[in-house]
Amino acid sequence: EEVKVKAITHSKDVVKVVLLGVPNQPGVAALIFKVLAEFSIFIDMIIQSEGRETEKDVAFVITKEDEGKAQKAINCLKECLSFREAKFDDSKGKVSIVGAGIASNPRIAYRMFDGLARLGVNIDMISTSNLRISCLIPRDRVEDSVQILHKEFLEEGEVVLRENS
Amino acid sequence: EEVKVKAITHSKDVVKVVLLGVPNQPGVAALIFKVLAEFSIFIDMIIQSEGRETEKDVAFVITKEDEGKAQKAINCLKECLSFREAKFDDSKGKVSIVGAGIASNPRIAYRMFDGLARLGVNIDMISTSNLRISCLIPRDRVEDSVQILHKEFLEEGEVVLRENS
Ligand SMILES: C[C@@H](O)[C@H](N)C(=O)O
Ligand SMILES: C[C@@H](O)[C@H](N)C(=O)O
Repeated sequence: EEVKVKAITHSKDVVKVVLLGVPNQPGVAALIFKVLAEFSIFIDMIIQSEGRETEKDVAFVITKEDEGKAQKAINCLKECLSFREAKFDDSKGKVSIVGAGIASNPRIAYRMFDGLARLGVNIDMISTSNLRISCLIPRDRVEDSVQILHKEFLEEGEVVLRENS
Repeated sequence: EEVKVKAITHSKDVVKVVLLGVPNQPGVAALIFKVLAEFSIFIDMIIQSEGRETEKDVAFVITKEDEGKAQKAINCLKECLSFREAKFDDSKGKVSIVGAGIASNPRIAYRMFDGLARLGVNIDMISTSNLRISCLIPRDRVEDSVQILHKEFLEEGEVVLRENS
């Protein structure tokens, strides 16, 4: 099955925000994104994983430009939602591989993760859809990660999309 | 900005697998997906979130058909990777909304999450890409969730894609 990676994209304009320990009950995610919408914050990558039985961590990525607004939004959220801590982390960047059906093939995921591993890059977060696998990694490793992924998947000389595409 | 949801998709053929407490160091994700690739397991939604300082939880979704193979793959992984626990959960289903640029607009995310909240549906996992927002929810709530999302986003009578699209 000829599943092909068509492009490698990256972004350094990334601030990871994590709300740690929100209650795991209906309506909580809606409340968080209602407040973010009221502050018109541009959102990239929403990730909620296993968490714990009664609590979850809700993570999302914003741009540096929106960091101030997001701090205000989180302060506003504190009034109506209990959570343990809100972490802002601007030490990360994002690299993605893009192509139809790539996320369903574990061999493609393995090749991406192995490329990063060979560079000693630690993967902080992973999120996929049927067209894309995205990883948050240390920002200062984005350039060499794009290069190794380019070698691994696009050596035939296909397209590398610029930042933020 | 006219960001439009074009379709609602869903799938009930979902088994969530979570490797809890894997070491947070380079090469671990590569090892996991190398083993999954060796057993030719079809993968949907890979999610790794904040986790803890030295440990992460790596979650992925497989089909029911591959559950036996995945159990064997995890047993094989135990030989070479330390983790606290491997959870298999086949009580979940997936609903997604699809449309260009929808994940970056917090208002769209809010409307999806609020639709599920109004039904009292608890969101177990969330994953997004620029084209899609996907939620894992209790499988027995998939039908009524698709209906409410259809009402919320597609009432103008646009496309609802069938299962597994
Ligand atoms: C947990 C796993 O993702 C690890 N951080 C890695 O880079 O492989
Ligand atoms: C944590 C949050 O996602 C919650 N489970 C909800 O449904 O809103």
